[in-house]
Amino acid sequence: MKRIGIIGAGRFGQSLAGSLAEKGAEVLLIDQNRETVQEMSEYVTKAVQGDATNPRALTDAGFQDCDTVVVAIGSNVEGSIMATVNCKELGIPTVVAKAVSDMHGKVLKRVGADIVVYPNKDRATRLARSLLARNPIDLFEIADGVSVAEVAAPEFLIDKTLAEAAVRQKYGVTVLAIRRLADDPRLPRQLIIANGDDKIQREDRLLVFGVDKKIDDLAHDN
Amino acid sequence: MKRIGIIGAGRFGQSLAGSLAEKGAEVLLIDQNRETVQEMSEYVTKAVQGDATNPRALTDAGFQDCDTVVVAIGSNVEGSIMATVNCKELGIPTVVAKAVSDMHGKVLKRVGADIVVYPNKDRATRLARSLLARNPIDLFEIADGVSVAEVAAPEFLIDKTLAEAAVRQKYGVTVLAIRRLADDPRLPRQLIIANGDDKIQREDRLLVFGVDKKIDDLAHDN
Ligand SMILES: Nc1ncnc2c1ncn2[C@@H]1O[C@H](COP(=O)(O)OP(=O)(O)OP(=O)(O)O)[C@@H](O)[C@H]1O
Ligand SMILES: Nc1ncnc2c1ncn2[C@@H]1O[C@H](COP(=O)(O)OP(=O)(O)OP(=O)(O)O)[C@@H](O)[C@H]1O
Repeated sequence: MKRIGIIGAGRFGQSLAGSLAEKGAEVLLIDQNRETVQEMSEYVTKAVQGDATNPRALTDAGFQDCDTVVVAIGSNVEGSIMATVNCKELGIPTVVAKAVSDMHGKVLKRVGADIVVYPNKDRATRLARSLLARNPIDLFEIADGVSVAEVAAPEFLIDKTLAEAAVRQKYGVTVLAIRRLADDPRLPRQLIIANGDDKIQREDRLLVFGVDKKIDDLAHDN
Repeated sequence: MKRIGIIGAGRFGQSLAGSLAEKGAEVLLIDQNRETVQEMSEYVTKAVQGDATNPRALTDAGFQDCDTVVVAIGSNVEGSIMATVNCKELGIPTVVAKAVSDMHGKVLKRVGADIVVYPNKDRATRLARSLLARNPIDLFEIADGVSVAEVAAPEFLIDKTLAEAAVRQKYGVTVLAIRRLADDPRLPRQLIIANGDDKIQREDRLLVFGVDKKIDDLAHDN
């Protein structure tokens, strides 16, 4: 059972604590704000009030026993950097830190953060791509110019099986799954992992993987 | 050429404006803060100071001519809701709004936001999953229990071609690409879109798609 430490319970820290706790992890949380700590104490294993820039506050709370610590302090950039240094000095194997700007991220890396995450920038970049794409409904960039995208099933594929459609040969993208409307319109779409003999239906959306230009061509050939 | 309107240039709005402008879109920006507007004016097509809760400020700035508007106001929840209403009343076809909590998101949907994004929560949920996964280095959840993940190439696959390895038949996951170390260690890994005759090397990381349990099994069989 993994023990994850979280420093800072702002929106990011709270969502993270909640997700981890829901999945059964042991979560240790520290925050300067008493009310936040009280609110969070019913969701996590242990919530403690304290200042993470003080190494003693971290050891009193037991952070040295965590496998991973996430420094989820945002606008208090100095605090985020000092908390990261404290965690590495405590010998914590993996320290993840949230950054609110590229500069902040560079500094965190230099002081020892193993992983830096940029929640606002990541979501904004992904949104920019899906707003500009001609048809894809949503786009996850996997690496430069390569994505997983959800596109409306093109006209010429309707009633063909995936094998007959030969999407990969013709378009150079791999169909991963089909998102099909549920019989009950109040339910979300069902996800059907792609199989050669799945037949594509009108209104289906296809989850595809490939180079962006090829995804665009497929979406465009409607 | 798409014209995208952005309301609010906090971290999310600024990253979004930058990404869109970089990709050649026409970006119109409004923010209450004069300095922010001045800073952003060199990155976007037009940056205007104004209060988005006042419909007149939006029409003076030309927002009614946007295909899509993104309401990127966060902690000023009331402002975010009012700006969203104003956009829908201006007849803007697609309004995307950022939410800072589930409650905020529900209200935005009710007042007409076509798409609601949760930058902190999305990134936190994704991080929670990758922190708890046994081996995957990173995990993108595509839908409930189905993901794209990056895993270390298991021992038994080394020196086999992808076709010989028959990963899909044996493990039920699809290999999408190989991330291979670059010759120059200062460069990031190269991304090789998967092909039957690619031979897997030691230190390769595989980008795979499938049901979480099957991804875990593959990562575990090391
Ligand atoms: N030195 C510190 N020690 C402990 N907790 C801290 C410290 N500095 C800030 N915090 C806490 O971290 C939390 C998040 O910090 P802050 O609000 O500065 O970041 P944010 O980026 O605005 O947060 P978010 O966007 O995740 O809501 C707050 O609850 C705050 O009390
Ligand atoms: N009514 C309004 N009209 C125009 N701009 C506004 C209005 N209300 C807030 N803003 C601007 O929106 C921007 C972002 O808002 P705010 O700081 O409240 O959200 P945030 O979630 O903390 O931002 P982020 O996390 O994206 O940095 C600020 O630059 C602010 O000046």
